[in-house]
Amino acid sequence: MKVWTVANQKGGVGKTTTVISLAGLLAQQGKRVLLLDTDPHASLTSYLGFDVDSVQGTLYELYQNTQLDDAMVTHSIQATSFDNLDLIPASMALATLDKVLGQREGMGLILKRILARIEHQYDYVLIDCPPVLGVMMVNALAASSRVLVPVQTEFLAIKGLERMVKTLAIMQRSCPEPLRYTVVPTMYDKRTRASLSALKELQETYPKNIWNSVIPIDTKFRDASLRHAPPSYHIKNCRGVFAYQTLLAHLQQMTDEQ
Amino acid sequence: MKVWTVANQKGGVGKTTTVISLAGLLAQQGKRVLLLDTDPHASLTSYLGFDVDSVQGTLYELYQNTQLDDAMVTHSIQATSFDNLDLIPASMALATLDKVLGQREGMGLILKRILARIEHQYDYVLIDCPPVLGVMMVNALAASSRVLVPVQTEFLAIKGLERMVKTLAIMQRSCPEPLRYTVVPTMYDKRTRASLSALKELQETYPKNIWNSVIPIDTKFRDASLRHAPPSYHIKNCRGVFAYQTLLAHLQQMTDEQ
Ligand SMILES: Nc1ncnc2c1ncn2[C@@H]1O[C@H](COP(=O)(O)OP(=O)(O)OP(=O)(O)O)[C@@H](O)[C@H]1O
Ligand SMILES: Nc1ncnc2c1ncn2[C@@H]1O[C@H](COP(=O)(O)OP(=O)(O)OP(=O)(O)O)[C@@H](O)[C@H]1O
Ligand SMILES: [Mg+2]
Ligand SMILES: [Mg+2]
Repeated sequence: MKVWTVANQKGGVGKTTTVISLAGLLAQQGKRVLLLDTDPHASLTSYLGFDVDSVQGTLYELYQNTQLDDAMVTHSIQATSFDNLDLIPASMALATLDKVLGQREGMGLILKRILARIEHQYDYVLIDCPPVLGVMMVNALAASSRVLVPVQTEFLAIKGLERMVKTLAIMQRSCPEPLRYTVVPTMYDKRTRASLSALKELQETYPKNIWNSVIPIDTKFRDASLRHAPPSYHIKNCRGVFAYQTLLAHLQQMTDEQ
Repeated sequence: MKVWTVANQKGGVGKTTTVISLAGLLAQQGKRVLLLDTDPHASLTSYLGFDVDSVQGTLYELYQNTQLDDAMVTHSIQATSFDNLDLIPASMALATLDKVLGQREGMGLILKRILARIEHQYDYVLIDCPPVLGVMMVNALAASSRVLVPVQTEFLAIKGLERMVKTLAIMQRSCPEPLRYTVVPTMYDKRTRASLSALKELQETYPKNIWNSVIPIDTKFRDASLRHAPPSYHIKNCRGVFAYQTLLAHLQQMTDEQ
């Protein structure tokens, strides 16, 4: 089972869009995919059509139980209207975990322990993160085999990436396995100079960790969230979806190498 | 002196772009404008060409002094390369204020007290906020005469606005004057159905507090941050700048009425 976390401390860079796009493509390949929404804003949960205020069996409830068992974890997994695609939903209550759990011993490994119980039920787990460094992001990073960092190709976003890479280096110190990360340039607009020069700077600064292509700006992604379906399920000839297919091929080829 | 705060707990919605666009237009009208960057990510500070790691006299330093005097406040005000436009810069250290100040009595009014000292030196103060509800946002809201809330015209952003409006209602309870807010629809894309239906929903939900027009999607805003100048200073015939001019006229006409 591969666990991919999509994270960046900067908001609005395309984290949720990256998770739902890759998950849809993996499910269409026949892979069994579990989505995890760790963002109290619950964008992924509402994107998939769940009512955030009334959804049962959320990730928050799993964190309340000190004694985990298989039945509890299975209870939190909700089926979506798409084959091969399940979700453990988020709720607003997740925002309180930082205060409650922050100092407790071993709180960084709860998610890793949850996922170990379903190791054989899924091929991929994709985790969507909130745009802040807190308990949920730490849990997600500790549980993942690879971190995808979407970065807008613009000048202001590059400073934010420095912060995220520093966070990964700090996490690395307390994780036994290597924490591999891939920078994914998003919202690339070939018409503006800003996109081009930002991309060049990213490629020069992170030569070994950046994907060799880009996700272009594509307004069809907006419509996708209204239809409550992954973009590849209903948008034909969409350059954004083609780009995510290329990204997925790159990641699957990389991961199989190891 | 009018104090306008631009805030939304959702990231990447155009807060910094709104601050710099309106500030540029006001300075070109000959108004004396002070910008305040309260975001530890310091986007506004780096947008204006300051080096975030070495800038002197930041807002953080002002918060360190329990005894404020006029000299200290003036020392923190930096001139920019544009007439009528000054800045009190941000730094990463602002992120530590939540832990340090969080529980202290009266910590919500520090910014209001700072601004009272420069009441006669500026016509407008524009405050850029980080995308989180913390000490800095509370300070900014308590010090402002009007709050501008940029909201992307898309489905996922509407839930985020509900949260922001609830925050304003809570703040209202501890502020003597009325806290007026204006919802500003941004990144409107007339080609996608998602933008249209989101805008309709916003207009139905916030009829008395929404601006009657939109800021369109305009990729020239990306280039503007590379030139380290407000968009209206160098971009000709830009529909984004025209839209901010219309917004400014709407706000100035409103504010004068009161
Ligand atoms: N390649 C793209 N081109 C155009 N729009 C995009 C693209 N990717 C994402 N978007 C749009 O940008 C907005 C933000 O995307 P998204 O919600 O995925 O970001 P996020 O990083 O998850 O945000 P948050 O930090 O709030 O969780 C959405 O309206 C989405 O439709
Ligand atoms: N109307 C618009 N059309 C197209 N792009 C825009 C528009 N407004 C802002 N942008 C771009 O969107 C990105 C995010 O904008 P901005 O930094 O102003 O948002 P923010 O809300 O301040 O983000 P943060 O929450 O990280 O502080 C920037 O690349 C900016 O250039
Ligand atoms: Mg998201
Ligand atoms: Mg900003």
